[in-house]
Amino acid sequence: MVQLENVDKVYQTDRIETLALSNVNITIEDGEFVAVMGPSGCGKSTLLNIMGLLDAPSKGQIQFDNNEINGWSDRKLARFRNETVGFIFQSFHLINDLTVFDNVEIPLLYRRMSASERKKRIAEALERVSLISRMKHRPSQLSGGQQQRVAIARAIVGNPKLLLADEPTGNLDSQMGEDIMSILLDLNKNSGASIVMVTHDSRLAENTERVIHLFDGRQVS
Amino acid sequence: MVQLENVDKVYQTDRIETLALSNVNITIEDGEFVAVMGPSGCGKSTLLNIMGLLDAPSKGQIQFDNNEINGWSDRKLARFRNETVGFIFQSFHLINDLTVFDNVEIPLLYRRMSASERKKRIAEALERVSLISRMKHRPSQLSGGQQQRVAIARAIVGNPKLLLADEPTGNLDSQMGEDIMSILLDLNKNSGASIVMVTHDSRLAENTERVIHLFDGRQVS
Ligand SMILES: Nc1ncnc2c1ncn2[C@@H]1O[C@H](COP(=O)(O)OP(=O)(O)OP(=O)(O)O)[C@@H](O)[C@H]1O
Ligand SMILES: Nc1ncnc2c1ncn2[C@@H]1O[C@H](COP(=O)(O)OP(=O)(O)OP(=O)(O)O)[C@@H](O)[C@H]1O
Ligand SMILES: [Mg+2]
Ligand SMILES: [Mg+2]
Repeated sequence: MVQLENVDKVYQTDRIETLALSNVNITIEDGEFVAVMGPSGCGKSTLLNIMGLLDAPSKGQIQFDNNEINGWSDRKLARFRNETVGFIFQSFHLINDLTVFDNVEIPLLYRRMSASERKKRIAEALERVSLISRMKHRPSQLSGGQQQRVAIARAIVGNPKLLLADEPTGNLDSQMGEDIMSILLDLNKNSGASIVMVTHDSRLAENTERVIHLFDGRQVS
Repeated sequence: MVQLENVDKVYQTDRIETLALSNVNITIEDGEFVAVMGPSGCGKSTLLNIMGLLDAPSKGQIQFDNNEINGWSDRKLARFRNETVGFIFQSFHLINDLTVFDNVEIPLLYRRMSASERKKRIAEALERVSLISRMKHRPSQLSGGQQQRVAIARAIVGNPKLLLADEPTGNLDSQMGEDIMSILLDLNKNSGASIVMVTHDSRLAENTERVIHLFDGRQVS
């Protein structure tokens, strides 16, 4: 599904150079469910952004769904990403001027689909995260955990082949966290989605097939 | 320290009326360390916003530090709040145009304090959350957990009498979460701060003196 080869990522800020990822070699197989763990600041979100083609590595190669994607235009990357990837961001990135419904609809606008089919899919996604009653709210009118659930609904509504989940239960109580975990497991087992989930919760990580540990930008164990 | 009597909070959105808090009666004693738990959307952040004088109840009375604060002007409330309350927000609310240093400095600008004394206090606070190396970064150049730690540093730098912590470890690994818990316990035991901490983590709640459980805006058990 996704293969990272000898990947480095460097961030430059005024005078500080941060090596956020160093010599990363990771392959995510089709249909795998993998957890990523490690201390705050060790490179997990950076890894997911590179896997999701939202950011380019400073060094190294990415292969995606058997495509060598180095040298693809931004436009081609964006289209490929919209069709293939669902992303649950650590800080949600909801659009505050749009309602919950409109936020969740966004991934579907890139596809050939009738308005009524979109409406049906959005309702299903919101139903699954128990937020159908908040369809007309704006994100600023929701609790933190409700915003996180909208982000989850938006990421799954398009039935993505690759789901990247960056701490998807950080703002949720344990019951809701388990409900979200069931959704992810269902997507993986029944829809065949490949899933990479960053989490600080070792109990959630126990539900995955393997755990990638990062420390200071490097893979350990 | 803070007393809520018969407090209701209603939010109005187009046609939906949400009773976020209903008939809440809570007293936080001086020097108490209390946890607040409950499902996503049950009113925890709303409770903290009212305790921190950032929002007014729809019904009921608030007594703060033995002051009856109903009828205080916005200006008087703001000044009182700046001197007394430290707030760790669930979504951090850092200012992206300012550096980490300047973000943490904000609570101290309201006090009579030399620039060198401010600088010393800010360095201590950033040291405690292990972020001194990131002093000149902007929030958008930080990881999610690093942003959370800046929010924590800003909340503690002024040595507040009341610290309101809304899920302060949601984006942190378990080791860092324990470090933050030690900071809170130290503030409580050695500086006498009253602390109200919303958390989904029952292991953190075990370190507090009592747990307030909310469900659908009401206190339970
Ligand atoms: N500005 C607003 N307008 C309308 N409804 C709101 C607003 N802010 C909060 N609410 C609603 O009030 C209820 C309580 O929200 P609150 O943020 O206090 O929940 P919470 O317990 O902190 O949840 P979480 O654990 O998900 O952070 C939620 O159902 C939410 O949708
Ligand atoms: N735009 C940026 N400019 C400079 N440095 C950055 C930038 N984005 C991230 N970093 C740095 O790169 C490192 C890795 O960041 P990343 O967000 O991947 O960490 P993380 O493992 O997701 O942490 P957390 O668990 O706290 O979310 C951090 O030290 C961070 O400060
Ligand atoms: Mg992160
Ligand atoms: Mg909340």
